[in-house]
Amino acid sequence: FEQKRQIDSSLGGIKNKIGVYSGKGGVGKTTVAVNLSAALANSGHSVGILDVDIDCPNVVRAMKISEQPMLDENKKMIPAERFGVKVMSMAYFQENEDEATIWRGPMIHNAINQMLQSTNWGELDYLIVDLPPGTSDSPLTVMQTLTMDGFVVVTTPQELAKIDAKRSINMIKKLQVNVLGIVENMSGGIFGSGAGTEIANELNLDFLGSIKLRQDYQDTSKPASLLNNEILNEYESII
Amino acid sequence: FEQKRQIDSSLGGIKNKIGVYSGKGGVGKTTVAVNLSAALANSGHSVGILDVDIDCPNVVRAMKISEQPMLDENKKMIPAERFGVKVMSMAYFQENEDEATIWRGPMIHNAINQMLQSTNWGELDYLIVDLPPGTSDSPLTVMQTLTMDGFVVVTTPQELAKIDAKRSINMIKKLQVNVLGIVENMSGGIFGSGAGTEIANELNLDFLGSIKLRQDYQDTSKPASLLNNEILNEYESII
Ligand SMILES: Nc1ncnc2c1ncn2[C@@H]1O[C@H](COP(=O)(O)OP(=O)(O)O)[C@@H](O)[C@H]1O
Ligand SMILES: Nc1ncnc2c1ncn2[C@@H]1O[C@H](COP(=O)(O)OP(=O)(O)O)[C@@H](O)[C@H]1O
Repeated sequence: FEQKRQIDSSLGGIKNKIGVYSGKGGVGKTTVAVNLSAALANSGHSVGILDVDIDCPNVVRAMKISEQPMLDENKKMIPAERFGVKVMSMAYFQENEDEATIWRGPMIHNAINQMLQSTNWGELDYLIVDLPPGTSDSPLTVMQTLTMDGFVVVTTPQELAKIDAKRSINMIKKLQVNVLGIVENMSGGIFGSGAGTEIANELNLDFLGSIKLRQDYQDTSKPASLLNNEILNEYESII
Repeated sequence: FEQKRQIDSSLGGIKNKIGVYSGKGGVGKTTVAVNLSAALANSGHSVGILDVDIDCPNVVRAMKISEQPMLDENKKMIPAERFGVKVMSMAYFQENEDEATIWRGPMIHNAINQMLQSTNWGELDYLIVDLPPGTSDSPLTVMQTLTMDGFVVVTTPQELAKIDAKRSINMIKKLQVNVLGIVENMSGGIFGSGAGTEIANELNLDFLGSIKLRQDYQDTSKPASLLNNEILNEYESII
């Protein structure tokens, strides 16, 4: 219980906690989380992003952060800031960048709790949380450890991705979590389009919008929404 | 030990066991496993495919199999056959298609062992195993339960996918497994190309070949290599 109290106190100054989740990796979940955060910061909100994708903690790289977090007078970590967004990640807990850490169930729980207790976010309008994909231990542990206000589910247009998204939404519904809606990424191009609205209709959820498949994402110097106004508009209409 | 003996006897008639693995989901690992199997069967080999991707067991769908496996006189499961390939999957152990099963560490181990012990493959030249992606419990359990002859690692051309592939290869090298080489999928299009050869050079591994990003994959009636000869050639050159 002491742990829960400490976590609640370090998250106390945050108005909205929104999780970004997908039933399958590689659909652009991290890309969507990073660009949503950048777009929110760009329109004047105070925003943080928390990367708990244990297997592939890519937020730090996508946000071009290379320094380790500083400590405040209570020995709490102060998240680094980039593009107006505060950033905290499980990547800081991995020994070196080229080595994957092998996470087993109980270790995940402890590592996430430790990170939550020891981060000083201050006051935030939004905390965007990049969740691990899939339906194994990791996303479940995170959902049960962090009380989120809602989840955005990302899918791509392909047939297989649609089926995986449906399966995973049925799973998280069982955990009584609030699904805010569906975002279709990599839309209108070689992968087609339409799976996002189909899932939204079938599962009686909101369709939040689609994000086009574009070459712009090859430029990894900044989040794409800060490189191209058309992309920024796509993310603003989701918000 | 009794379990290990039973598994070895049911896998005894298989000459080559090849795992298809990726550090990240959504790179086309299942697509590569299915098309490699179809291409091997197409050139006259006896082939089976085993889907142990617990979170998203999509092989059965990609191979258009709807019937449950039959049982032989020793109550062992006889894999269904399609396009000349025998197919066995964790999907048969899930209650219903729209529900994701929540797998926890020890359950994974038992389910995989049970499936291995109770499948009658007969004589096979190749068994292609579609592994769970990432670096958590599932892929490790599978690698340690099944003794494979070698692994093919799939990546996509993007910068982030390259870093994830490198991390996961460093992990599986620690398990002393034999990495046969790298396949770059979704190559030469909106995602660019070149990550596959870079990783192969950096980690001193073979580059097995690249598979182009194509619209053909939207037609899910058959594995794409059986729909288009150019695609078949790409897979044959990997073999
Ligand atoms: N709309 C898009 N158009 C083109 N490339 C994209 C798009 N969204 C994501 N990507 C690229 O796809 C790759 C995978 O995205 P990522 O966010 O890491 O996926 P996930 O977090 O779901 O594994 C990244 O290299 C990213 O740049
Ligand atoms: N070379 C390719 N070109 C176009 N689409 C592809 C290609 N390879 C895979 N896909 C599509 O991408 C999606 C994800 O592939 P999948 O094999 O399920 O990935 P993974 O098993 O790595 O999660 C599928 O819908 C598949 O049809």
